[in-house]
Amino acid sequence: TRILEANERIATENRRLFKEKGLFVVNLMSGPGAGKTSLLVRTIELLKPHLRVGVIEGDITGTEDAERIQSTGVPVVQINTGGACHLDANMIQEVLPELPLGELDLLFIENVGNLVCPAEFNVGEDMKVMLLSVTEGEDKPLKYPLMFQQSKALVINKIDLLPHLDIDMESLKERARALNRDMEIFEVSCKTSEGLESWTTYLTGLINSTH
Amino acid sequence: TRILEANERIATENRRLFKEKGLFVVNLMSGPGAGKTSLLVRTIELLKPHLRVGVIEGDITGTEDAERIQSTGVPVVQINTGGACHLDANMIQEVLPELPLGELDLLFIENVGNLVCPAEFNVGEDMKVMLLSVTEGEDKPLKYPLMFQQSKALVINKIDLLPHLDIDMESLKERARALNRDMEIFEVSCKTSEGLESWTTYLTGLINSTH
Ligand SMILES: Nc1nc2c(ncn2[C@@H]2O[C@H](COP(=O)(O)OP(=O)(O)OP(=O)(O)O)[C@@H](O)[C@H]2O)c(=O)[nH]1
Ligand SMILES: Nc1nc2c(ncn2[C@@H]2O[C@H](COP(=O)(O)OP(=O)(O)OP(=O)(O)O)[C@@H](O)[C@H]2O)c(=O)[nH]1
Ligand SMILES: [Mg+2]
Ligand SMILES: [Mg+2]
Repeated sequence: TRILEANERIATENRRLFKEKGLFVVNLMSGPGAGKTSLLVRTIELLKPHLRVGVIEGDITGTEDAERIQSTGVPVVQINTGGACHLDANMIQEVLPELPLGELDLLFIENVGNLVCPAEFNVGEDMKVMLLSVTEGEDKPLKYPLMFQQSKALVINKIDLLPHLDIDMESLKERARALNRDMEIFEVSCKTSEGLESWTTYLTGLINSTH
Repeated sequence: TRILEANERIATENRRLFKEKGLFVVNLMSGPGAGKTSLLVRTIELLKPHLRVGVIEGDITGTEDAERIQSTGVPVVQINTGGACHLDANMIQEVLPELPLGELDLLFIENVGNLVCPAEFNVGEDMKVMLLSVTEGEDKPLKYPLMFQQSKALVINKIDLLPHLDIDMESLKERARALNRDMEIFEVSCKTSEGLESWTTYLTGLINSTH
């Protein structure tokens, strides 16, 4: 459609700028409350000694998430979409002047909490990463396939709750792999820190191989 | 916008038909995996002896949810939106001929799992009800206000997990009430059945008062 074509043009402009600045950009997506901000706070704690990180927060309204990121000390900008259920390349382009792009190695874009539309809009990122909470159930790849197909990595969060749930983790992972054979899958808990080490090692490896 | 105006016209047509048939219609919304289908299965078990229930299932793709409802024995129709992140009045109107509307008392419409756009589209329902899982966090009313404002009732689900979470239930409820003073709030677990009795009593009361 015309909307997606216009979006692609701006995404390409964003990408050119990111490449000029030597910046690696991750578009982080999930349904509401799966743990995107929690993962970012924990990831920043582990990466901060080695990499210069920045964040763009995307929400319908409010600054709660940006405030949580601010307390980690890294540069952060909050976008309020005013109703749109996803971020697009134009919204990202508009706030780029507010970030010290040349002084960053890694930029996270936390998308609006929605398991559907964010996967349709490129914003200029190097890769899409999605988060799924174990509390959402093993049928999500079957019912919301696009985001699983578009993501380079799937982070399964809140594994500390597994003892209290009936989820079938094997079928969740099989269904995700059926949609996207090469997807990396991490099992983590932002509460207990389990699995965060291999996630941040994966990220550092990607950044080092592109620089 | 023109889309919402066209939608309102069809919603009004749907509503006229529902009134003619003496049908009470609930539009059930939540983010993905909050427990809409689980709530419907448990609610049907409790209501089936007293009321004739039917269900319209809305999903991007797949028939998983309709199959779960089918096993309860009530009439159910599955809508696949093919990408749209919400149901609209036209999608509902198209499947109405497939349901024995004159033989039902209560029709549930399970919307697509999305905490944003479904709240913008009336489909002809008597009321919107939203579900929120305790695992999503107490900040959701601040960040996704529209659905809280539009819903007549809020069902907080998965309270069996509360002992393992750090959520502030009081501030969740205060924030929801700040957006919608008259909203009924239920705390339930579809796993342990806690709180389901008062939810189904509330529904029965509403249906009896409109007939
Ligand atoms: N038990 C448990 N809870 C978690 C974990 N990670 C996050 N949470 C909780 O999940 C809720 C939502 O976390 P957020 O980080 O705000 O989720 P989000 O995806 O950023 O949410 P939105 O931006 O509003 O869509 C909060 O109550 C967190 O405390 C985890 O690993 N284990
Ligand atoms: N612990 C616990 N798990 C629940 C409860 N209700 C539902 N679940 C689990 O939550 C997951 C999602 O439940 P569903 O009923 O499929 O949720 P849904 O909102 O219909 O999901 P979509 O239609 O895909 O958006 C499943 O793994 C359920 O077993 C509950 O009260 N407690
Ligand atoms: Mg967040
Ligand atoms: Mg469902």
